[in-house]
Amino acid sequence: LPSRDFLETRIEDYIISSEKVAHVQLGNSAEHALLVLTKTGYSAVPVLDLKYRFCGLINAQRITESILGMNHIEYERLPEIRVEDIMQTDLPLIKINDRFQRALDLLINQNFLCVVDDDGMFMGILTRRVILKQLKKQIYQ
Amino acid sequence: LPSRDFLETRIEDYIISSEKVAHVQLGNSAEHALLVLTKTGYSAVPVLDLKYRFCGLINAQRITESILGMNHIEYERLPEIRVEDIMQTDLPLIKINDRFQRALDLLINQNFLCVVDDDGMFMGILTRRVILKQLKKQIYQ
Ligand SMILES: Nc1ncnc2c1ncn2[C@@H]1O[C@@H]2COP(=O)(O)O[C@H]3[C@@H](O)[C@H](n4cnc5c(N)ncnc54)O[C@@H]3COP(=O)(O)O[C@H]2[C@H]1O
Ligand SMILES: Nc1ncnc2c1ncn2[C@@H]1O[C@@H]2COP(=O)(O)O[C@H]3[C@@H](O)[C@H](n4cnc5c(N)ncnc54)O[C@@H]3COP(=O)(O)O[C@H]2[C@H]1O
Repeated sequence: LPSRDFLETRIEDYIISSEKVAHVQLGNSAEHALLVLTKTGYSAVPVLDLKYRFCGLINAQRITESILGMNHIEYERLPEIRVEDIMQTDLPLIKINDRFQRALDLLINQNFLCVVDDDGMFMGILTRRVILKQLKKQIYQ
Repeated sequence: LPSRDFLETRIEDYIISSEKVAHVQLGNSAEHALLVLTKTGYSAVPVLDLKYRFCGLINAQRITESILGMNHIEYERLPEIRVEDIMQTDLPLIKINDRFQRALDLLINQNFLCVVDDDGMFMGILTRRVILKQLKKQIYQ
């Protein structure tokens, strides 16, 4: 049964590490980001800089919202909008040595959490799927 | 601590009822669906028929995928594509008298579950957020 000990578990073993995480880079266009989201099938992905530091999150909603003109959706502008102009940046981040307790609190309001080190380097993500699997496992033990 | 009794809880009190759920209707265009997704900010919403029966799910990925041409994204085709042509239909559904155990199992792989009655009428949704809040509450009790 998920006990409070379970909440003390380190998140480290449960993160999807950065090389497995689909992402876009600072400087990429909104059109490129839309293609990445469409081809990977993820509803949101991280935006990283050239040094692989975490910068923000991009999703299709922010892309479409940026081109909603008065009378029509201005698709022709997608190549000229950069992800840094429209990404979400006010996000809670977690560290590799954080515990499940903090992750659970934050995953109530987020689909996934980005994990960074002390220099802001992107380490990976912790998803709701992973935490739900662990919670289920705890109940059945 | 979430016990197996907790898993026997009925989902009924936890669903977001249908009148609060953003959705689109059979016959709507992909363009209309994209506007609904963009304005509500949800990454996926249900598709209902005129009798409010559940038909499928639509998201931005399926919309964009449907217009990925050889050389460019064919936005001009959006008004002529209908949601029924592109929605996801192979989905697990839950009933109003189902228990948390079933919901937890399914929410490991889905962001949310659509709740229907025996006639397929859409009753509402059960989200990962709601189940995570309940699991957290159980741990702290
Ligand atoms: N290719 C696939 N294969 C199998 N199942 C899939 C899948 N794509 C999505 N799902 C399922 O759908 C859920 C929602 O995905 P979504 O893309 O909205 O939201 C995702 C996405 O925005 C992000 N994410 C997950 N894995 C990622 C990755 N490898 N790269 C980039 N972003 C990822 O984290 C969110 C939550 O993911 P989570 O796993 O909790 O929950 C996922 C997972 O249960
Ligand atoms: N307007 C808002 N205000 C506050 N928080 C918000 C929000 N929009 C999204 N969120 C947060 O982001 C999570 C992911 O939302 P998403 O739109 O990808 O995925 C959503 C969406 O596809 C669907 N959904 C939730 N509420 C809905 C509603 N009222 N109408 C239609 N679809 C809904 O269920 C999925 C999971 O929702 P869940 O609540 O577990 O998880 C939500 C919630 O924690």
